Amino acid sequence: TQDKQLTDISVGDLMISSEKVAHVQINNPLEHALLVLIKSGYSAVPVLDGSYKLVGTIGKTAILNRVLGLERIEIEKLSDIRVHEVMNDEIPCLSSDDTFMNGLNAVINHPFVCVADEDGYFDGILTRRAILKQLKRDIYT
Amino acid sequence: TQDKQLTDISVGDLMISSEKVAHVQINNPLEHALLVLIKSGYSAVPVLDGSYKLVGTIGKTAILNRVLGLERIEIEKLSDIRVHEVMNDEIPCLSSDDTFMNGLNAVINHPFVCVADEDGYFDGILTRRAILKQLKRDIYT
Ligand SMILES: Nc1ncnc2c1ncn2[C@@H]1O[C@@H]2COP(=O)(O)O[C@H]3[C@@H](O)[C@H](n4cnc5c(N)ncnc54)O[C@@H]3COP(=O)(O)O[C@H]2[C@H]1O
Ligand SMILES: Nc1ncnc2c1ncn2[C@@H]1O[C@@H]2COP(=O)(O)O[C@H]3[C@@H](O)[C@H](n4cnc5c(N)ncnc54)O[C@@H]3COP(=O)(O)O[C@H]2[C@H]1O
Repeated sequence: TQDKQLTDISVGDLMISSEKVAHVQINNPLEHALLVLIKSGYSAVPVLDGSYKLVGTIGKTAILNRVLGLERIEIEKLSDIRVHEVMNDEIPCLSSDDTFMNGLNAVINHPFVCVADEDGYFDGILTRRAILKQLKRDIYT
Repeated sequence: TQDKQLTDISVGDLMISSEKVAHVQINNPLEHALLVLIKSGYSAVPVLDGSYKLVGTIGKTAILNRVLGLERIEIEKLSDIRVHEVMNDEIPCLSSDDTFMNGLNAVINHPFVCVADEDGYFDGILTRRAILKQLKRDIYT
């Protein structure tokens, strides 16, 4: 993607492919999801179902909000609640043959946007960093 | 910044000014910092000292990592540890008269970058969203 014009670059050229993306499963307990988010350092990750279809995203804020009591953070509740009870299931989604401009528009309001195929199987994520790096190359050449 | 060329735009034109930025103080207990991060929804915020000088940033991952024990998350420890024990004090910093390109370069690897004056007083933050929105305007005009 070094010498390509922005108009020749697709979302698939810039995305992080699914095998390199940390994710959780829809039926995991919140405790597991929070540990994945702490160990990886990511703010949020995709949620997949048992057949590897994309169903939403989940982040640290939503998990902590769910166990925030009046007096304290009720951390022991994390093992009783499942990912699907807290995840965000209204998320934007791209396809790998979408244009660079569609990708840029999608990440303006989201740190990353998931990529899935026409049957809903998870392909990867497009991040703001990938878009910004490509834009920098485009301005300097 | 609608019709300006990128070369005419400064970091000061795009930054969120300090009074609109959630922040914590260097001597706050971690419990307070985590509540600010949960309530605001932000992944990380700037850390200021008593005289409103910028000293670092702190995020949810660093706080949770600090209380992550072998068996469980030891949430009760949050009230015994202070922000300065966990914060990241090696952060990039911009000045409000820096160029747009300097701002773009800074946010490639950071979701936001703090802006401070030559004496170190906090002026605000430059976010990836602000840079992306301006780049979109530049491509369409
Ligand atoms: N382990 C690491 N090594 C180097 N840099 C790191 C890093 N973790 C985070 N960063 C930097 O911090 C930015 C924000 O990360 P955050 O976790 O909030 O937000 C991330 C995270 O929620 C998600 N993400 C990125 N890579 C991921 C992956 N491999 N698996 C799952 N989620 C990922 O996409 C968001 C945007 O990512 P983006 O790269 O644009 O932006 C990243 C990247 O610039
Ligand atoms: N309350 C809200 N309303 C609307 N959209 C929201 C939002 N909270 C987060 N977002 C969206 O999510 C992105 C990532 O937020 P995050 O908290 O991980 O990462 C944020 C946060 O750590 C920090 N930040 C942004 N605004 C802040 C503020 N007013 N005070 C303190 N920190 C702020 O800068 C990072 C990048 O911000 P950016 O705007 O580029 O990107 C934001 C924005 O697009």
